[in-house]
Amino acid sequence: MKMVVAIVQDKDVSKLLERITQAGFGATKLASSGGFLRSGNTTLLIGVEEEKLEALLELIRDTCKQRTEMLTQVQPIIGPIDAHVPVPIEVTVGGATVFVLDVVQFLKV
Amino acid sequence: MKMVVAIVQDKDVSKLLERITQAGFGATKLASSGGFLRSGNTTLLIGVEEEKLEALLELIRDTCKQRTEMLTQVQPIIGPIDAHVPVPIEVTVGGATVFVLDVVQFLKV
Amino acid sequence: MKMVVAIVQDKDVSKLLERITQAGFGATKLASSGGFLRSGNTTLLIGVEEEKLEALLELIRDTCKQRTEMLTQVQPIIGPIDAHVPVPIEVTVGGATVFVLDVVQFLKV
Ligand SMILES: Nc1ncnc2c1ncn2[C@@H]1O[C@@H]2COP(=O)(O)O[C@H]3[C@@H](O)[C@H](n4cnc5c(N)ncnc54)O[C@@H]3COP(=O)(O)O[C@H]2[C@H]1O
Ligand SMILES: Nc1ncnc2c1ncn2[C@@H]1O[C@@H]2COP(=O)(O)O[C@H]3[C@@H](O)[C@H](n4cnc5c(N)ncnc54)O[C@@H]3COP(=O)(O)O[C@H]2[C@H]1O
Ligand SMILES: Nc1ncnc2c1ncn2[C@@H]1O[C@@H]2COP(=O)(O)O[C@H]3[C@@H](O)[C@H](n4cnc5c(N)ncnc54)O[C@@H]3COP(=O)(O)O[C@H]2[C@H]1O
Repeated sequence: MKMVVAIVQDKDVSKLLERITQAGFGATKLASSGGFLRSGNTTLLIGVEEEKLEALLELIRDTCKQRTEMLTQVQPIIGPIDAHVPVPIEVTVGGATVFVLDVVQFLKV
Repeated sequence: MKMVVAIVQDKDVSKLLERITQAGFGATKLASSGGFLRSGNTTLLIGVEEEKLEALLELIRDTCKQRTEMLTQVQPIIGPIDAHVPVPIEVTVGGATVFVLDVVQFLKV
Repeated sequence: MKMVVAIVQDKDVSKLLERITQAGFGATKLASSGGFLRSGNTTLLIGVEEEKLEALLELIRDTCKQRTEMLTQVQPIIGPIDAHVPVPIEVTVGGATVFVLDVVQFLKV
């Protein structure tokens, strides 16, 4: 058995947990925060049979991969009147940091 | 040394920590939640000497084992007057999911 | 790669994270509490390349080592009037409990 420790963005957690449990995996969620940006993120602990590890990592890759999203930001227009206009900007979101550890013994009591 | 990662029900934590510390074990508690039911539970990290691992697992088995408890639920009686009666129902509680990991180095600073 | 699990006092976390990120290490912070005293502390997860492990452990030793600090406690003076006087007392603070685990696979998605 392996223990997967996956640090993911809060934005991706709900979709990821839905897909993980639909695929029959067990998971435990811990609230966490980044050491550098100090903003909130989520740490998942997932115990998985060795032969299903690759399928789980594929699922995490699919759901959490870094991507660019278009957000609209309202910006002021320079001019005589006080007007604003929505401007599309590109932001990078997602990404996951994943560590796989060895489990020497597993029990359910 | 081994690191025991035990996911237990909130209901069993206080008794378990009391017994763990009375037996001289060290432990750290992390608030967590289940990936499937999304309800709160507790994750304990317990660093333990190899020769005491079995005693610790026995203690967790003893304190957290799944059991049925009788709860009384108040149910309405069908009839002319608005009456209720306490009815005994059986519920399963407890249980623990336990992973044992290898510790390659341990230090106290 | 190794996963360092460091349980440190809340008082030392901010300084430790500053030094860890300045040195280029990645880290994730989890709120936790002690099994014995039940008071709050912090658990850090730090994934680190094998050849940098010693430098990281040295940094944790330096920042979190147990030390005595002088606090002043206000104590009542026995006598006719209701007077208090600040008295210096020595308290032990700091300290860290550190576990190093093996990482069999690491990925960033
Ligand atoms: N080796 C490791 N061990 C344990 N946890 C790890 C880790 N590497 C990453 N993480 C976790 O994953 C989050 C996202 O990391 P990512 O590398 O995508 O994105 C990182 C990275 O691009 C950058 N960064 C992190 N540490 C840095 C440092 N020391 N110097 C420069 N940039 C850093 O800032 C982003 C946010 O970092 P933040 O710490 O807030 O949040 C991190 C942290 O919670
Ligand atoms: N392989 C694993 N890796 C990491 N953490 C694990 C794990 N297996 C169990 N856990 C943790 O232990 C809690 C209790 O699991 P248990 O198997 O007794 O009881 C479970 C199980 O009977 C059922 N269940 C869990 N995942 C399922 C799934 N994908 N499909 C169907 N039933 C599931 O729902 C109960 C509550 O699950 P929940 O996720 O809320 O809460 C789980 C989760 O926090
Ligand atoms: N083997 C282990 N596995 C997992 N986590 C561990 C651990 N050893 C220590 N820790 C974590 O580190 C904190 C500080 O431990 P320390 O040994 O410096 O300082 C400890 C120790 O001097 C003492 N202590 C802990 N457990 C004891 C026990 N069963 N009997 C007597 N004294 C205990 O009380 C202080 C505070 O303990 P507390 O539990 O509140 O908080 C602990 C706990 O969160």
